[in-house]
Amino acid sequence: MRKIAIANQRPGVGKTTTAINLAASFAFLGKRVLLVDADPQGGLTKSLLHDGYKGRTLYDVLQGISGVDDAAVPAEPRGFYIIPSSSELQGLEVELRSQKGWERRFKDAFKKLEGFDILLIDSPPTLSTMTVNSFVAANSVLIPLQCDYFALEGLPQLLKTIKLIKSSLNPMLEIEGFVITMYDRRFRFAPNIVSEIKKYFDEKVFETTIPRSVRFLESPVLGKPLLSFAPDSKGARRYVDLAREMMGKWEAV
Amino acid sequence: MRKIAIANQRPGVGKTTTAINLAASFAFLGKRVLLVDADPQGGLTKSLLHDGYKGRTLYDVLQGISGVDDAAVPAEPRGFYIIPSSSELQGLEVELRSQKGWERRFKDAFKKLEGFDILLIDSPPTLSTMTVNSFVAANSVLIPLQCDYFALEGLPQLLKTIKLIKSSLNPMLEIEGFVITMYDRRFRFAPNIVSEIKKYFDEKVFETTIPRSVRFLESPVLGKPLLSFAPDSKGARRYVDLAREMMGKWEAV
Ligand SMILES: Nc1ncnc2c1ncn2[C@@H]1O[C@H](COP(=O)(O)OP(=O)(O)OP(=O)(O)O)[C@@H](O)[C@H]1O
Ligand SMILES: Nc1ncnc2c1ncn2[C@@H]1O[C@H](COP(=O)(O)OP(=O)(O)OP(=O)(O)O)[C@@H](O)[C@H]1O
Ligand SMILES: [Mg+2]
Ligand SMILES: [Mg+2]
Repeated sequence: MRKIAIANQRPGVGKTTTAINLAASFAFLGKRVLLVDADPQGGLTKSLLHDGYKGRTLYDVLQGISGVDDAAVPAEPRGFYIIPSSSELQGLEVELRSQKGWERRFKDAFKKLEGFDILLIDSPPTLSTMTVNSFVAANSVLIPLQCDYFALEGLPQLLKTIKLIKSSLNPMLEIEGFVITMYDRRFRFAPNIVSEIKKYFDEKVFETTIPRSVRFLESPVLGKPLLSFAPDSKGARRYVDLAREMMGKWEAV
Repeated sequence: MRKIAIANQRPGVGKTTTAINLAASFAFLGKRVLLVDADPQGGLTKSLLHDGYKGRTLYDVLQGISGVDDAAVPAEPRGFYIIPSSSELQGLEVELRSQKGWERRFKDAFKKLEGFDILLIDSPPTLSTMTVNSFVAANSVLIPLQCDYFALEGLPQLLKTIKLIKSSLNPMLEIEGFVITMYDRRFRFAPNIVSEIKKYFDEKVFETTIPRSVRFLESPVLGKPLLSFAPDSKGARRYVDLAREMMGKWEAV
């Protein structure tokens, strides 16, 4: 099973958007996908389940109150499954840090995961408890980079954290790659920023870039990934391309 | 002197962009403006001063090492002045909280401020030390709201914090108003979001909305506000309109 944490402590770079639309894309390509919202702010949960969701959440799973199967909700008919976030995760973040082995809580809770090909974990814009937990539970990290002047901001700390987890708690942990998001063709410095990113990370940068598109703004309003309501849009197709590019790399190994 | 804190604990809603371009607009309209970067992440400082700035910062001012006049740097010839941020502010945030009267540090440091008509304070996406400090130092709060599905997210806590400061530490504190940012005409739910915002805050919502424009992405690359390199652009003109609308409200009182 591929277990991919989507992370970047810089806010608003497209983690949640990537998590949602990659989940939909992998499902479209025939994979069984479980999408976990590990952000206490719950942007992903609010984007797909809207308010008033009353079922089990990641909090219940991490506390051992609920199994993964009870908490997993279908995001849409014949699509992918989600484990929603909850604001209770905020308190848990603080509480966990004082417990021995707190970094493994996620991994242990998801150990017996069956019936899925891909686990995608959306993390908060921090390098604290939830994100560290997702790095311990995952076997790779996908890093979205927003195509603007501050694209590379914060990366040294992020990569250092990944290296730390790899050497101490999770030797399996790899970098899945970097995906450039919100590429705006009318931004005249976009090509410069892309080459700067490639200068540092070369083969780890996916060829597929995600274009800036107003359809992503519609997505949380409609409560659906782009593939559901705008399958021919550039945004939808690029995420399918990204999913294919990721699968291509897996086959090549 | 108008002292305006620009705040919203939601990240990426346009606080820094508004701080920079309002400063330039007020200066263009003849006001003497001091722009303070109170965000330890220093996005404003990096956008206008680029890397390698070696002078005095807000940290030095708050520690009493430097006066405001020594730390204030001209953002551009005959424009406005900036007090840059510094990563040392991160440590100060933690340190301050354990000191008696920590919320007044900012206010005290800027008490004898002369020679300016407008003080603009850019705050971090948090409701912690630096932001509380800016609320105590300021006499009003300008709240940018990003025109997307989550526009109203976090507002209850923000307004509660403002109310708390007003009733305890700063009876002068008012809400300057709400400014809608990143309005994208091609986003078909934009009008719905605007009316939702107006439903809650009506006369406090500025008529002027800031359009989504790729020129704002160029701004930190060029190290200048839009008025400097794209004075005829919609983005530049809307910020001047906003400045005029704010000044109009001041005259009306
Ligand atoms: N390709 C795109 N084109 C246009 N808007 C986009 C695109 N990708 C994401 N967005 C928008 O940018 C904002 C931030 O995206 P998103 O929430 O996915 O980032 P994030 O990294 O998860 O943020 P956070 O760090 O707060 O969790 C959202 O309003 C989203 O709709
Ligand atoms: N009107 C606009 N059109 C297009 N892009 C914009 C606009 N306003 C801001 N941006 C871009 O959106 C991003 C976030 O803006 P900004 O940094 O001003 O927000 P912020 O609230 O200060 O963020 P933070 O909470 O991280 O401090 C930046 O990349 C900026 O260039
Ligand atoms: Mg997110
Ligand atoms: Mg900012």
